[in-house]
Amino acid sequence: STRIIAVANMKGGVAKTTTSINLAACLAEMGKTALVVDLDPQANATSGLGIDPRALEGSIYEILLEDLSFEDCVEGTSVKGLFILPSTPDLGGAEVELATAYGREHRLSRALEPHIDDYDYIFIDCPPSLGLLTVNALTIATEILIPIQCEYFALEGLGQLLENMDLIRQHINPNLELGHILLVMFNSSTNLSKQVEDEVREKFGDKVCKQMIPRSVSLAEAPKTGQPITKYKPSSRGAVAYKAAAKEILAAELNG
Amino acid sequence: STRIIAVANMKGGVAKTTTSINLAACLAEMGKTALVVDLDPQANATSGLGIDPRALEGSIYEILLEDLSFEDCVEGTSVKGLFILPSTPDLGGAEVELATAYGREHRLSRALEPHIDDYDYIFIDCPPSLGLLTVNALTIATEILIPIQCEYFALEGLGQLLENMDLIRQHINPNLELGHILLVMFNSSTNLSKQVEDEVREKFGDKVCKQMIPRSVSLAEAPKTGQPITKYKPSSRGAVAYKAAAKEILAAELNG
Ligand SMILES: Nc1ncnc2c1ncn2[C@@H]1O[C@H](COP(=O)(O)OP(=O)(O)OP(=O)(O)O)[C@@H](O)[C@H]1O
Ligand SMILES: Nc1ncnc2c1ncn2[C@@H]1O[C@H](COP(=O)(O)OP(=O)(O)OP(=O)(O)O)[C@@H](O)[C@H]1O
Ligand SMILES: [Mg+2]
Ligand SMILES: [Mg+2]
Repeated sequence: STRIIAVANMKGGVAKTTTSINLAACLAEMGKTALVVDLDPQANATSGLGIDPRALEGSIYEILLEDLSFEDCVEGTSVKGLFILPSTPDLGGAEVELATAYGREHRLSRALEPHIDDYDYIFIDCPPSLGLLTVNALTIATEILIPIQCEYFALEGLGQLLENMDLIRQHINPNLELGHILLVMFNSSTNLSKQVEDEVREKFGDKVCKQMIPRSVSLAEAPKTGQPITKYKPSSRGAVAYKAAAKEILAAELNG
Repeated sequence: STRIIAVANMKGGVAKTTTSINLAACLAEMGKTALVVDLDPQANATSGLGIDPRALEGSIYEILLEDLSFEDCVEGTSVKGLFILPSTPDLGGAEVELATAYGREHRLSRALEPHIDDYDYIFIDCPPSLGLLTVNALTIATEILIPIQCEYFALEGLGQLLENMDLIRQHINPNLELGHILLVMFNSSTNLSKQVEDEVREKFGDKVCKQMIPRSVSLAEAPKTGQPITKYKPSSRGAVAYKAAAKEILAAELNG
């Protein structure tokens, strides 16, 4: 059955978008059908996959707040088998608008529900907060993937995210599990990265992907071309690392 | 009179906290009295200045939502002349709680107003969103400082931030100005950094600080010690760069 993976961490700039785009692209290249849901008003996943957020007729904003249909919004990308539900800056108003709307936590799940079986993997790229947009993602997700940057502030907000996850599991979505933790922007020449790695592996054990994502300029360059790293520089360290991480995620499914 | 600088950018991980801590510390070392207001539930500015958010009796959360007084919360730091109004994870609930509260945009300004004259500079470290916490900061700020990371996604959310700034100026705070734009995490060995620099200087001219902040590991290490870079490694590239940027900000005042 479809795996719905919320890529979430309230810490900003920890490669939530980079991870959503590139894991989804790797799985599509392995023959899976994958969807990226861009749930961030910055619309970085949208532009990172080559779509201009300002040129869109309909986006996730209209789906959540104006009942526009899924079919009218979903778009293809430059990768076969990879699709995106794009975002626009309008989504910026959604946190406050959702605060007093009926069924506010279930808006995304109601819109996605009828289409879930069309995809093997759905990645939801969350904004850097634990507000109602992220709650909508955790309401429909089967698992959460947490990218952790190998730097000091990385562990600060983690406790809150795990607490919120438990609350969602208790009150809204009993199926939600902690899937993987992915260590990103690992810089092998500094002690800092090694210290964070040791601390995270000690605390979370097997939940942490064996594969880490190195800090690498080609990963920061790829979004400018509107392509995932597997198309922009398929043999770069970033592409090789995301492919190995995607295989780990795929394998986790087979073991059940 | 006191300069109240909101350090804001909805893009995550662009050194809002690192800039708030280190500019405030540099100005304190030049003999000014400075306050950092931590308006982020992650409480990175709080821990980055050596205070344990979990050990606090009162924080910015109680000030905004429970009318606790400023004096009961403000704390000193390891730097003479530098103070902090700390945050805790409780602030995570504030966005939703504020949505329906009376005077929701003015809660921070009402709490700070009586104490503004005690400081030469007040830096407000904003969370990575344009929600009610950032609106509270822009309601009392005299100017906004926007850190821009020298990477592709950096320019995506900027338009929205400037639009929101205009709206706040029209409806709530006519004194709010765009102060400085600070280019951060500049990596001189990549084309990407140079391209973003050229684009930002072309678009914003003199608003962009001449001084850029280089990507440097000691800036990422400093928060672990609870000290600003000027105390952790005073002669590092990061410390030298923040000192030069602080001088530019100071000079802007003298010219009026
Ligand atoms: N492994 C990497 N090496 C180098 N740069 C990277 C890497 N991963 C991501 N980046 C760059 O770091 C920046 C932050 O990444 P990204 O935007 O994916 O993070 P995010 O968590 O989605 O941010 P936000 O919190 O704003 O949504 C981007 O400019 C991105 O291109
Ligand atoms: N010039 C620099 N060189 C190297 N690392 C840096 C630099 N500036 C900041 N960092 C590191 O980059 C990460 C992001 O910086 P910081 O937390 O200050 O950003 P932020 O914008 O406050 O993030 P958030 O959006 O989560 O509030 C931190 O781990 C910080 O230590
Ligand atoms: Mg993102
Ligand atoms: Mg911060």
